[in-house]
Amino acid sequence: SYRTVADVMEPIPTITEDRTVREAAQLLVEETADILAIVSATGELTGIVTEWDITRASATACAEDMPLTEIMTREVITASPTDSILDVVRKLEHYEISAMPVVDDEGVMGVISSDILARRTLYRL
Amino acid sequence: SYRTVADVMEPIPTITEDRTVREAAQLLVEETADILAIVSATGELTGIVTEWDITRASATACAEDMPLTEIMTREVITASPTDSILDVVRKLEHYEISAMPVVDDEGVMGVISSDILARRTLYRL
Ligand SMILES: C[S@@+](CC[C@H](N)C(=O)[O-])C[C@H]1O[C@@H](n2cnc3c(N)ncnc32)[C@H](O)[C@@H]1O
Ligand SMILES: C[S@@+](CC[C@H](N)C(=O)[O-])C[C@H]1O[C@@H](n2cnc3c(N)ncnc32)[C@H](O)[C@@H]1O
Repeated sequence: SYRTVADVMEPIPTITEDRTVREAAQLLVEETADILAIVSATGELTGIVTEWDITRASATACAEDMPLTEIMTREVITASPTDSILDVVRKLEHYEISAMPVVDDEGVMGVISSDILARRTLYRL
Repeated sequence: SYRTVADVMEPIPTITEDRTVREAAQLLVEETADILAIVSATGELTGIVTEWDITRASATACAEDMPLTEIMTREVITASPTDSILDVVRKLEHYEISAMPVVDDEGVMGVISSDILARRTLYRL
């Protein structure tokens, strides 16, 4: 049975912050992902970007060549591999988000999201 | 306890297909929604558009003034208010989607999504 994030997390695509909004959009589509981890040259998490951020950029301007730094979120809400499923549900609801990068001392380990939880834990109902 | 879609579904924002990608993006942001129901003048469901579709448009072109008809999905996977939570989970997983409009004889009743399910059914764990 699934009890911690480590049991159900999935890979997360990464990108560096010197890329453009268009490149982030391309990666999200190619990887069928809802969130990207933005990482430094040493692989450290520096932010995230989601389809929401790209949608918001599209609502105001032609955002293709805009630097990713203009839409990324730097204050990232993350999960630990040892967090329980219930911890995750509470955190997602509290911050009104759908996904979180999973991080530990070694860096970015993956992603946990409401999609993953619905697919991998609701079968118990 | 929650057993059917009717117990947990939430309102879904609607838009007509004569609008632009930018207007759809604005509505998604204003309503903090992940999906819009596209409806005819008589309120009948004619399609959907999600942040995914807007992201994909941004990956290739400046999509602001593009008509919504160019990115909308017409073959909509829907849920019924009487569907069980398990039916919904299976359908979302099978089609690899995150949300579905809820429809019955009267038309579009709301939305059900993995976010809603995580928030409203996983507390039982
Ligand atoms: C408030 S949420 C609206 C709900 C939407 N389904 C989502 O999670 O993207 C949208 C904003 O939250 C941010 N966001 C999403 N996941 C995040 C996370 N794990 N940490 C920090 N911000 C996050 C996004 O960058 C976006 O600007
Ligand atoms: C295959 S999904 C990728 C996963 C993504 N999280 C999502 O559901 O949007 C993306 C595509 O599925 C479509 N889609 C999403 N929900 C749908 C639904 N209820 N019925 C039909 N197509 C849907 C979107 O329009 C988009 O083109």
